[in-house]
Amino acid sequence: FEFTLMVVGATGLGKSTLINSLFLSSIYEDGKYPAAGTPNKTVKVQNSTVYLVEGGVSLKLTLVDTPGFGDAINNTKCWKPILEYIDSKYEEYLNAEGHVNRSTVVDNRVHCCLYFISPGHGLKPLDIEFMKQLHEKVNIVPVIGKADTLTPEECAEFKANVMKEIENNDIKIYQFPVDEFDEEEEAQDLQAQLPFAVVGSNTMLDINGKKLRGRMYPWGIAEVENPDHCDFIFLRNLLIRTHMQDLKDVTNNVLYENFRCNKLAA
Amino acid sequence: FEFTLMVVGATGLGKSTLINSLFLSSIYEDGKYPAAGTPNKTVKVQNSTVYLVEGGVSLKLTLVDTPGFGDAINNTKCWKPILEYIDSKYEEYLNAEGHVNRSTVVDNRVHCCLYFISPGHGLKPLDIEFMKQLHEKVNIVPVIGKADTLTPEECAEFKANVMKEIENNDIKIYQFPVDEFDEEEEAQDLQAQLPFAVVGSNTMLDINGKKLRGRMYPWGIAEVENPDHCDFIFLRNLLIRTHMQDLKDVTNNVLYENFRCNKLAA
Ligand SMILES: Nc1nc2c(ncn2[C@@H]2O[C@H](COP(=O)(O)OP(=O)(O)O)[C@@H](O)[C@H]2O)c(=O)[nH]1
Ligand SMILES: Nc1nc2c(ncn2[C@@H]2O[C@H](COP(=O)(O)OP(=O)(O)O)[C@@H](O)[C@H]2O)c(=O)[nH]1
Repeated sequence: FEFTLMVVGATGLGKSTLINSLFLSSIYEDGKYPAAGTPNKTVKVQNSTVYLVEGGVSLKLTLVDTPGFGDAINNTKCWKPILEYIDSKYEEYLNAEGHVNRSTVVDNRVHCCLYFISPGHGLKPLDIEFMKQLHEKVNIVPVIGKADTLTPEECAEFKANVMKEIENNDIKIYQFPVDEFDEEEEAQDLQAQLPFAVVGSNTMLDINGKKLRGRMYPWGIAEVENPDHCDFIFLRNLLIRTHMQDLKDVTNNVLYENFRCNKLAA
Repeated sequence: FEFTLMVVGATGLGKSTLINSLFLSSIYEDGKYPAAGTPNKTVKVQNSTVYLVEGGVSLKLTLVDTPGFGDAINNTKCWKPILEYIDSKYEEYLNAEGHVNRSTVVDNRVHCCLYFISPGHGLKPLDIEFMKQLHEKVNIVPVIGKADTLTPEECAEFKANVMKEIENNDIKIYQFPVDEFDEEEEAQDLQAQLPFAVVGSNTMLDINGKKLRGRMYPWGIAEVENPDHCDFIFLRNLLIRTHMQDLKDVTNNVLYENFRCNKLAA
């Protein structure tokens, strides 16, 4: 099984920690993460491939990083290298489709883009601009990074603000399809949780003999896998267990199709 | 007693909440804060004056806000309106000194600039640029906002990174004078605490009959006035009790003096 996941957001939002937490392995080791500590002047797009076993299934996961995004003093068009990368993968696929036996075409298209939002008042101008530029190119799944910065009340209010701003700006983020759920209300619960507020941690803590992933503060432990603390488990299940195929289908049947039509029409 | 405090930092870093906490009153009411929710396209510099009683002394506090700083996609020279404001106050003072009885000159010069840093890996390019542009114009006191985002280990590491980058860039932040301390080691402790990591809260919580200012998370309460949780008390004492006069003296004897000399030499 193959999947390409892109991760976008300013430095320090907890992206590499979250990726390590999601895939339960130190894909990014401390300090080895490309952007650690030194924001780049320009945006680089780089990828790395990992072979994992998830739920008994072997997964070839390609992670696409975008260090430098949003980090400069002037971030005008800093999404451009990202847009070009996505288009280049569509281009590669289009050419491959035309030449080789379809069943052997390697699919390097970006199936999902996790866009990290910093907790604050609402979306920043760059967040809105990025999503407007890319929502018709790739499945955007916005996540609130470092969600242990928010109290439950602030989190609910922030999520509502973000979704309202997404709607006001006609941004089409990835829609988790509702027919996959057994219950109507389960699907509605999901909609109410967007965007997912996540906490990540590279640290396994030993609490009363129980091992858990979390962040140890003097006032308590924020647990990554506790649904009362954040939406990590929610996101993990949707991304890896239930919706990975749908993300690939939408990429192929809708987003790539748009690219192909525009290309052939031009 | 008069004092002018400027507050600078990107939207959502907890600035207005910290100011309310520092002066124990809702100077900025929820939603009335100039920049709430809507990052400005350009940087505005605006001030408001409050009359407070601190430790039995009546204080005329002028707060200078800089909504819009660092919020745009392109933040090139976004510090310029701030620099111009500070210079204009030096200009006003210079003219007033020349015309009226010195003892009746109103001192509207900025005595201290609290610069908010977002917890992450280290300083961002804009942080470094701002401090380089303004460290010879105003007393810069860097603070780490929303410090409850950091575990104690991360906080110590982040502070060390920030101080190293400040040193590497020859940035001269305000030096808390050591002779004001009874003990040599008290002064050293202070140096080790820089920059101050602060948590603010508009909420008074009632915990077991005890009223305290804090942030209530599902995993515990981050207490603003608990020195094991953050440096709020440290900053508050230095700013309001012990070093307010020194901040004014340095502004008058060093920073304003530089302005005056450059002006007369030109
Ligand atoms: N408060 C909080 N801090 C986090 C979280 N995840 C990571 N961090 C910390 O934030 C800093 C930056 O994390 P990192 O994953 O390297 O961010 P990246 O630059 O976006 O990849 C590190 O000190 C992490 O320990 C989180 O969920 N909450
Ligand atoms: N985690 C955390 N959040 C805070 C803190 N202070 C304020 N906030 C929250 O951050 C958001 C923005 O705060 P605000 O003071 O308006 O930020 P400003 O835009 O910099 O003035 C609000 O939801 C606050 O409740 C803090 O110390 N820690």
